[in-house]
Amino acid sequence: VIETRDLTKTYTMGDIVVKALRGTSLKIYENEFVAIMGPSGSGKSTIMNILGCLDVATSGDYFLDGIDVKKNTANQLADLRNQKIGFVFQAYNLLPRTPAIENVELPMLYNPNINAKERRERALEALRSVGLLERAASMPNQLSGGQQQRVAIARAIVNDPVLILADEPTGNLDTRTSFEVMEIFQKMNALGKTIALVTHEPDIAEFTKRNVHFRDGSIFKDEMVANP
Amino acid sequence: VIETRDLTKTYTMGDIVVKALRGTSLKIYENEFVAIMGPSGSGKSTIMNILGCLDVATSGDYFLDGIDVKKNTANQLADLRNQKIGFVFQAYNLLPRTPAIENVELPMLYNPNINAKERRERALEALRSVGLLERAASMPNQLSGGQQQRVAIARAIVNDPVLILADEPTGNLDTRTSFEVMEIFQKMNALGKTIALVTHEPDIAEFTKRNVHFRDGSIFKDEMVANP
Ligand SMILES: Nc1ncnc2c1ncn2[C@@H]1O[C@H](COP(=O)(O)OP(=O)(O)OP(=O)(O)O)[C@@H](O)[C@H]1O
Ligand SMILES: Nc1ncnc2c1ncn2[C@@H]1O[C@H](COP(=O)(O)OP(=O)(O)OP(=O)(O)O)[C@@H](O)[C@H]1O
Ligand SMILES: [Mg+2]
Ligand SMILES: [Mg+2]
Repeated sequence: VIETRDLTKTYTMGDIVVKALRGTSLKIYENEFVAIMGPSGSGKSTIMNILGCLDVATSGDYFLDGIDVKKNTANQLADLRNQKIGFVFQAYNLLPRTPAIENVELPMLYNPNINAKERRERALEALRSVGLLERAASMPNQLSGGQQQRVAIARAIVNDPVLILADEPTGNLDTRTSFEVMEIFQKMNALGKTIALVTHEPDIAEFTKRNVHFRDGSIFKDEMVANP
Repeated sequence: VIETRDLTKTYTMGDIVVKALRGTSLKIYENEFVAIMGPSGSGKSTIMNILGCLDVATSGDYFLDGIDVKKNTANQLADLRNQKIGFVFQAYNLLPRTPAIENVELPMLYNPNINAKERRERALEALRSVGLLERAASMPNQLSGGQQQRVAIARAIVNDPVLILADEPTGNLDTRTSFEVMEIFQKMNALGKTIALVTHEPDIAEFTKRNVHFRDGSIFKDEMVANP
């Protein structure tokens, strides 16, 4: 479902050059459940943004379901993203002046097959699954850090996407809430979804089936999990 | 150094009432090293913001070094904060259009005893201690999540405050970088500083000397750490 070949991403700021990705070749097959790990600054968010069609590589190829992503227009990529991908951002990126329920409904606005009533029902169900049904009317700045993170998770799953990309989805959650979120992801994986999530916590990586370790812009270890 | 009596914090949004704190009495003595833990939404950031004089309680008392905080004007509280407290925010709150080095220098601008040259040296040293010296000129949006978090940590320690309040300072850091940050806090505690930090990770709480557990707006357990 995901195939990258020699992806590089380089940032140049004056005379500082940062090689965020140094030639990353990664294959993720349908229905896999992958944890992406590695030190701070090792390229995890960078590759997630490229996989989610939110950013473009400096060089190399990215094929999503066989489609060569760089051959697509910005509009085609936006459609691809909306139809196929649910994304949880490391900084959540909720719309600040919009209540939780509307933030969660957002991905469904592009879907001509869902009417307003069903949109509302699905958004409420997604909020219920992350334990925030009673806060549906709250603004992001009225929610705790972990509550905002859970709204972002609800938003990523509500459109029933085939691919979920989650960047540190439990970074601000206590152990029990993290485990509840990982159970949601495990259920979705059992239903056939492909999931790649970034985590720096080995306990969370244990819930997945494969761990890919980054170091300084490259993949240095790629191993199956013994007992997910 | 910190004494709260029956602090409450209540938010009312239409007909939803959220009791973020339900009568919290907490004492933190000089040179203590406390971890504040608890589920998402249990009141940890709320009490940290009140302790940091960034927010006021709905009722109850807060004495900082014997000073009754609610008897102070906003300006007096701002001075108190700048002189005594270093604060790491859960969402970092860096100035977006300001390079890392200037973000770190910010708390020292209020200090008449430090000139521009010393300010720059201390900011560079703080960035070096969190492994980000070479990124001093970068803007926050050019830094990874964990790098932004480390800039926020550097900013909190640079003014050599007597009290450090850190809200999830390792939430976006890998294990090794988290341990480096906890070693910085341990060194500062050994030099006499008082430190209270929020964490949801038991491994991180192990570095401290006392764990205070919140649940639903109240302290439900308060225990010393066996072997910090
Ligand atoms: N400005 C606000 N308006 C309304 N409710 C608020 C506001 N700020 C916080 N709350 C609510 O108060 C409760 C406690 O919030 P707080 O941020 O202290 O939790 P927390 O323990 O830090 O959680 P987390 O671990 O998720 O960061 C939550 O239910 C939250 O939604
Ligand atoms: N817009 C940008 N401009 C310049 N450098 C950038 C930019 N975005 C990312 N970088 C740099 O690229 C490198 C990789 O960043 P990335 O965000 O992928 O790291 P990460 O593995 O997600 O880290 P973390 O665990 O801290 O979130 C870092 O050194 C970062 O500073
Ligand atoms: Mg990242
Ligand atoms: Mg919080």
